[in-house]
Amino acid sequence: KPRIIVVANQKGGVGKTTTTINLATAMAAVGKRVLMVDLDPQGNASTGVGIAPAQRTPGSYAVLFGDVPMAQAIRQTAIPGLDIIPAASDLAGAEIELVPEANREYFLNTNLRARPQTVGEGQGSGSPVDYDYIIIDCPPALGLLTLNALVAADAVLVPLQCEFYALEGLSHLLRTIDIIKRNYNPHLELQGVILTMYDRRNALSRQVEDEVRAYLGDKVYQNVIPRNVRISEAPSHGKPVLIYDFRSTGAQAYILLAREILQREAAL
Amino acid sequence: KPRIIVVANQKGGVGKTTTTINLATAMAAVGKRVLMVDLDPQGNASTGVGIAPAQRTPGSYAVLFGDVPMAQAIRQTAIPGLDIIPAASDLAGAEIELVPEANREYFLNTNLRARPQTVGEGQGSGSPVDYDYIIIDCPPALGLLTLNALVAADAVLVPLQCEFYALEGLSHLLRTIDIIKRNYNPHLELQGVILTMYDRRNALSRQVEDEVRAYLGDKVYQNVIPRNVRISEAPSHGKPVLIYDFRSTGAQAYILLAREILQREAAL
Ligand SMILES: Nc1ncnc2c1ncn2[C@@H]1O[C@H](COP(=O)(O)OP(=O)(O)OP(=O)(O)O)[C@@H](O)[C@H]1O
Ligand SMILES: Nc1ncnc2c1ncn2[C@@H]1O[C@H](COP(=O)(O)OP(=O)(O)OP(=O)(O)O)[C@@H](O)[C@H]1O
Ligand SMILES: [Mg+2]
Ligand SMILES: [Mg+2]
Repeated sequence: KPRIIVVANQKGGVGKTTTTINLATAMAAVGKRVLMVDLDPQGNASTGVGIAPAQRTPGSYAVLFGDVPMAQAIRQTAIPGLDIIPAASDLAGAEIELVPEANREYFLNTNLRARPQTVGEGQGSGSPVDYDYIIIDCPPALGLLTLNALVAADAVLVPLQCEFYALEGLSHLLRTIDIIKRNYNPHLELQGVILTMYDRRNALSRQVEDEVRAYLGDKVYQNVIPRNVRISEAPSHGKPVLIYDFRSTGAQAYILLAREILQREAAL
Repeated sequence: KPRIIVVANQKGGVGKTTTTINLATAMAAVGKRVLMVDLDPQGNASTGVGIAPAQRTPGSYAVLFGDVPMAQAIRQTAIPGLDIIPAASDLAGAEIELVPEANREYFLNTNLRARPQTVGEGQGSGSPVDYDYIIIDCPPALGLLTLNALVAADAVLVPLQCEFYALEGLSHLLRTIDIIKRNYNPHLELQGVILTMYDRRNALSRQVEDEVRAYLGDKVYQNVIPRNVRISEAPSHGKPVLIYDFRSTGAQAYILLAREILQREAAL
């Protein structure tokens, strides 16, 4: 306990944040105790669950460098069972600060694995929390923040936009995961690839799907996430699409995906 | 000579590479001598103009560190008047390598401003080239690669996807441009904001447009780029959409945008 799942892809705009938020929400909805970690200086995951910018420090930067007990960086969200360690603008300087440090790849692993004694006074319930899952949202790069997440991870989820540039970057990402597994974190496993922004009417989407399933087989989830405008509307309301519009095709797709992921988790 | 335009936005997947390639192509089509620089380790701009992965070194990494005369890193593309300095996987290590260097923000400025004596033997024409424009594609981050580009730049173009997260990141980007202008590069100007992946049927697109025009006025170009599937098909053919499907709404939008940008350039 807890199991750490990292959502990563160096290609930008492929649905990392959207997948992190909606997967975490769906898992919380079925009774799992979930902690999200926003490791992207953009802070989109923090915005997507309604954390006001002024409420974001201490956050993931402080946890990464062990500045505060983890519990002080945890915020409750409006979603029952889902907490978050938010990202603030201090995180933008983290990569440069990590470069000269010894064991710079292990900072997050060391601090995230330390049991959060209590959820901070002002933040939450005040009693020790045993999370079932920690889900980490990464920035669009393979820099020291994403490397720290991969070193701390049990499993990696890769959202893959059904576009050519995204497909091209996939083999580079899989090689990087391999390198981390061999040199830093032998437990690291590719949990699966999620096809996102899928458009059935568009030949490119089908081509990318065919190619990825041929290349990776059942590492690619059966459930794909369609392009759905309700998904892109939800962040401006500070809510996951699962809450913003439960009946939308986007929300329903994330529910089916979460069920498939939890079935695979149960089989481990 | 030459004028250096940087295409930047830390938000991922907003159309930086697509804008760089199609703007550069449109400018070359009206007779400007253009050099693209791919400063993203993903190498999408290099792919988008058909540079094979094996043909990418020496590339932008070598130019950044002054390892080779710039001319040796320049490749001709299939588009008349358009050359590129491609990105290879060596660029992925550049940011970490720059951190301990003095004047780390000025590496690109120093090497890019040195006149390329000749386009390398094996690469191109062999005679000195006076480029009118150098257009730099940046990675989705505000790290040392993007900072090097902004320090070297005369002007910055900001592609803005018509989505909430992209809008949220805009003020942070504009603040960063201001900081670079004040501390490193007094010539730096925001050339303009380009609305990308615009969908007229979608209220979110119109809301983002209204908000950005209210906030930035005529810094936002009149011509917006619609979401158009032909744009996302072009990269798999190694061609800009202007060449892949000249009559498409995407290609026509980039032609109108290029005309608007060149009109503003002429007025400077
Ligand atoms: N299935 C979908 N349908 C429609 N829009 C989507 C979908 N998934 C994500 N989006 C929208 O597309 C944009 C990119 O998604 P998101 O921000 O989650 O990607 P990301 O990989 O986290 O981006 P970054 O690389 O910047 O971190 C967002 O504006 C989001 O609201
Ligand atoms: N107007 C458009 N209509 C449809 N698809 C588009 C449009 N512009 C870009 N795309 C596609 O959307 C994806 C993202 O665009 P692009 O790669 O140019 O963005 P980027 O900002 O360079 O991404 P990154 O942050 O990863 O560098 C690409 O697959 C591209 O082909
Ligand atoms: Mg994100
Ligand atoms: Mg790009």
